Amino acid sequence: EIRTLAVANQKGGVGKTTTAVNLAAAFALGGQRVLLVDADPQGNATTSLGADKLDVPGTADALESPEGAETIARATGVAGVSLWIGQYRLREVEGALGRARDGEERLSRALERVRDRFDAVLIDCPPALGALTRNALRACDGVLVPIQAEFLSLEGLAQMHAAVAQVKGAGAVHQAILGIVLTMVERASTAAAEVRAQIDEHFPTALLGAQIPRDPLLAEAPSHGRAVLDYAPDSRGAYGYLTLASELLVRMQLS
Amino acid sequence: EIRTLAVANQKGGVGKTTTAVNLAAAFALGGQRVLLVDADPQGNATTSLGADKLDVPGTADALESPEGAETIARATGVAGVSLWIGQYRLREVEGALGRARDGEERLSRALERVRDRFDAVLIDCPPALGALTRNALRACDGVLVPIQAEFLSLEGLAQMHAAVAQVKGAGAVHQAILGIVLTMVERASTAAAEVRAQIDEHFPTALLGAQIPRDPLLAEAPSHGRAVLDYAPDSRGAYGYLTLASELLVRMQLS
Ligand SMILES: Nc1ncnc2c1ncn2[C@@H]1O[C@H](COP(=O)(O)OP(=O)(O)OP(=O)(O)O)[C@@H](O)[C@H]1O
Ligand SMILES: Nc1ncnc2c1ncn2[C@@H]1O[C@H](COP(=O)(O)OP(=O)(O)OP(=O)(O)O)[C@@H](O)[C@H]1O
Ligand SMILES: [Mg+2]
Ligand SMILES: [Mg+2]
Repeated sequence: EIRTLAVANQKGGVGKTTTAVNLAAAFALGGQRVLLVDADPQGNATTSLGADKLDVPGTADALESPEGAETIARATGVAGVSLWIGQYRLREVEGALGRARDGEERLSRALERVRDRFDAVLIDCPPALGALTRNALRACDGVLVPIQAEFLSLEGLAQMHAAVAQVKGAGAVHQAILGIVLTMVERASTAAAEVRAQIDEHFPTALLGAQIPRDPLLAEAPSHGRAVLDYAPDSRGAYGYLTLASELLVRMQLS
Repeated sequence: EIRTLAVANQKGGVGKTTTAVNLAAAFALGGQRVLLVDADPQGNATTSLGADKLDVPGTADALESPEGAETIARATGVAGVSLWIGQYRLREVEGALGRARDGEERLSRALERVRDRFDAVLIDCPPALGALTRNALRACDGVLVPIQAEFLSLEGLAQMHAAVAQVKGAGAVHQAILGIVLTMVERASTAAAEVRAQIDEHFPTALLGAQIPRDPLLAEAPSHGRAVLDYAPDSRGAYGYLTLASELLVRMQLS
């Protein structure tokens, strides 16, 4: 049964953080105990939930000393969602991971220590395929790839496929990619249908039915430190993430 | 006189590639001989101009052996714009740069070799603050920071400031940042005015008057391998980049 999801795509600005944060809230609404791991030095997931970054332990500490991971989770303003905060110094830690022998297994080892306390773990990844994202790919049971319905986003899918193959093994890629979700879909545009057709060609079973519409309330919610389900529960963005959560839960149980 | 611009922001998807490609075309339209350096392993600037990536030298080669940089530039479909292609293997090269003693000076040394052949150099950076972006910050005369009028984009500006200070020196940051340009501005939204006010507080002289509207033709042009000035010369996106180019040329001459 899939419990740890890496939300990853090296293409920037495709909605990784927005998806990780709002999916965490949607899973928690359904009664799951959720851990959100902010593995991006930008720390956008941390800010999106209004959490403090200064002088508190976070993901960088878990990667440096996995055996101390039990004490890192912090409560957030969303009931049922705990957080490992994303510190700026993850940038330095990433350099050290690249040089360490066991550098890509640290996150798996850290999450092992807390697995019994949570029903689902979501890892927000930076827009790169370095040691932080590779740690997340190794630690996860499945990868969720947010993608925009635009040409430059599509181009990156082949690189994402190669990175998953490298970490999970070439034969396991289709199983490792739990789903691809279209984000920021403009109501009037035909691009989404064209991009769907292209994705179906290369990843026949991965494309999720749920898609997230472009909704300015999704971009506003982080400035209030709240998930969209709290900030604007009747919005199109909130409905998009609730639908995505239920589709993923079915896929996660089936695996 | 400023001639080399790094188009940089570690926040993903803010329009770095779209800006680098279309600004290069706009400068060339004005008669400048332009070199576009694709320093991103994603290689989106390379694809946006329809250039071939397989088995040809590119930016990775210039970083590995700066003394051979003269032979790397390739012509593109845009008259007056030459390109150093962005190869997937820039990812490995970035690791090696991080370990080399002179790792952050390689791009400066490579560009020194070709400086007399071009009037302007634009460097498209990946969404990160690693060795590739640091090479671009060191090699450039000025930094152009594209930013979306959204909260999460704003948050990254402080990290960008810190990175520029580290590479250019704390006292030189305001001079090093040639300009901040708002991209993907939605016509009806008030967010742009709010974000402008916030940027003016921290970077009083940096915000450019020109801003780039959200225009689907900008997202389509790369799938045809053409700059928007060729693909849709009468579009709002094309007008935005022509206006940006003339404002930057004035700033570049004044420095
Ligand atoms: N469905 C949506 N509708 C409107 N705005 C959105 C939507 N999803 C994300 N955004 C906004 O678009 C921007 C990019 O999204 P986000 O930061 O989540 O992407 P990301 O992939 O995490 O970026 P990065 O690559 O920098 O980590 C943010 O300002 C966010 O608020
Ligand atoms: N003004 C605009 N209007 C509409 N779409 C745009 C505009 N600028 C960029 N885009 C589209 O938005 C997406 C992100 O832009 P782009 O890839 O240039 O950003 P980037 O900062 O280079 O991303 P990365 O961080 O991955 O390098 C692309 O699909 C691009 O085509
Ligand atoms: Mg993010
Ligand atoms: Mg880019």
